[in-house]
Amino acid sequence: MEKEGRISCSSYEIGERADILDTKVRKDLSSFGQFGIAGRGYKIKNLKKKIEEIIGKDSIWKIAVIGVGNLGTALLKYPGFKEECCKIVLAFDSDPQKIGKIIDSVPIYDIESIEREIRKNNLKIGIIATPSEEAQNVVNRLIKSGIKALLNFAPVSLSVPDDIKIIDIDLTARLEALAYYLTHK
Amino acid sequence: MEKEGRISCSSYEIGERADILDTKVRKDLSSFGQFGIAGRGYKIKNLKKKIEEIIGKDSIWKIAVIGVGNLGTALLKYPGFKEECCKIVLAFDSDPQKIGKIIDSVPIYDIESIEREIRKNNLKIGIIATPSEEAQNVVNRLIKSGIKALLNFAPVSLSVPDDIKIIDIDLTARLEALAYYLTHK
Ligand SMILES: NC(=O)c1ccc[n+]([C@@H]2O[C@H](COP(=O)([O-])OP(=O)(O)OC[C@H]3O[C@@H](n4cnc5c(N)ncnc54)[C@H](O)[C@@H]3O)[C@@H](O)[C@H]2O)c1
Ligand SMILES: NC(=O)c1ccc[n+]([C@@H]2O[C@H](COP(=O)([O-])OP(=O)(O)OC[C@H]3O[C@@H](n4cnc5c(N)ncnc54)[C@H](O)[C@@H]3O)[C@@H](O)[C@H]2O)c1
Repeated sequence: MEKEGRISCSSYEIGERADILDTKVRKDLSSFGQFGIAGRGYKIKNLKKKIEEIIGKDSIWKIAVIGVGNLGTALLKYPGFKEECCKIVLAFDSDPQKIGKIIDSVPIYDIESIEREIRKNNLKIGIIATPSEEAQNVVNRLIKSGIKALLNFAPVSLSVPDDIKIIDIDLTARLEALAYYLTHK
Repeated sequence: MEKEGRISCSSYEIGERADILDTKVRKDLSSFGQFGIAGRGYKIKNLKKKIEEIIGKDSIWKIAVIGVGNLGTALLKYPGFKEECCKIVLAFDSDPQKIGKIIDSVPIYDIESIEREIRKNNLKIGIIATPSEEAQNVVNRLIKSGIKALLNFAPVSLSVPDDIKIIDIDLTARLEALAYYLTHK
C-alpha cells in the first residue's frame, strides 16, 4: 500500500489484502497498544514501523529449503524473500546430481548432513519441498535439529509436536475457493 | 479428516485446518441451510457431500497455467490437483524451447495464441507463474479472453476489474507469520 502512495488505510483494507477478517486485524493490532484512530483507520507509515517492531524485523530469520526440485528451485530464486524478514541460507537434497551445487548463492547440502548443518547455523525455520512420501521423515529430522517453524508445500498432513508451528500451502483449497466464487457469481 | 477415520468435527477444527476463523466457518456454512448439530459439530460425511454440492463438484473446472518455468513445471506435476475440483488442461509460455512440449499430458502453447485457445476451451480459471514484470500484461489478455478467476504467484499487486476474483499466493506473508510466532513464543 505504501508503494501505491497511500497515507492511511482501514482494518478492512488490511484484512482484504491479507485474506483475514477485519475484526481479527483490529483485535491483533490492538493487543500491541493503541495506534489506530477510531473511524479513520491507521497511518500506514506508523503501522509499517509498528509491524516491523512486532515481528522483530531487525533480526533476519535464516531459512533452510528441503528438496531442490522444480518447486525448491523456484523458491531459491524467489525475489519476494530478499527484502523482507527472511533469507534462505541453506538447501538440502538427496540427489547426488544436485548436492554441492549453488543456486542464487545458496549451497545445496546432502540431506544426510541435515542435523549438523541446521545446528551449526542455528536455523529455526524450514520449508518442505520434497515429495509427499518423504516429508514426514524430513520433518522429524528437522525438529530433532532444533527447527521450530515449518512452511509445508507437500500435499500431505504432517504430524508435529504442539510447540512446532506449521503452515500448509494448500493450493487445492485456494482453487476450490475460486471455483466456489465462480459457481455463486 | 475423513481419511483419518473421524466421524464428526467442530467448526473450530475446520477453521484450524483451513487457516480461517471458526466464526467465519459457522457463518459461511449456515448460509447453505442447517446441517450441523449445535454443540456437537458436523457429521463429516454429510459435510463433505454438502461442500461438494456447494462448489459444484460435479463439474470439473479446467485451468490454464501461464509461465512454465520452475514454478509452472511444479504446478503441472502437482498431484494435489488431480483428484479434486480442478484440472490443468493448458499451459502457455513465450520461450520457443518450451512451446510445443508436453508436461504430464498438458500441452504448452505459444503465449501469442492465448486468446484463441482460452476461448476455444471456454476456460474460466488461470494461474499466473510468469516473472512479475510480465504478469499484468498476461492478466489483461486473459481477462479479454473470458477468464474470470486468477491464482497469482508473481510477487506483484495486479489490478483487475471488480467482477474478476484474484487470490495472491504471498509467501512473504506466510513466512512473516512464522517469524511472528517464533518472536512471541
Ligand atoms: N502446494 C503447492 O503450491 C505445490 C505446488 C507444486 C508442487 N508441490 C509439492 O511440492 C513438492 C515438490 O514438488 P516438485 O515439483 O519440486 O518435485 P520434484 O520431484 O521436482 O522435486 C523434489 C526434490 O526433492 C528431492 N528429494 C527427494 N527425497 C528427498 C529427501 N528425503 N530429502 C531431501 N530431498 C529429497 C528430490 O531429489 C527432488 O530434487 C511435491 O510434494 C509437490 O507435490 C506443492
Ligand atoms: N508465491 C510463491 O509461492 C512463489 C514461489 C516461487 C516463485 N514465485 C514467482 O513465480 C514466478 C515464476 O517463478 P519461476 O522460478 O518459475 O521463474 P522462471 O523464470 O523459472 O519461469 C518463468 C517462465 O515464464 C515464462 N515467461 C516469461 N514471460 C512470459 C510471457 N509474457 N508469457 C508467458 N510466459 C512467459 C518464461 O519463459 C519462463 O518459462 C515469478 O514471478 C516468481 O517470483 C512465486
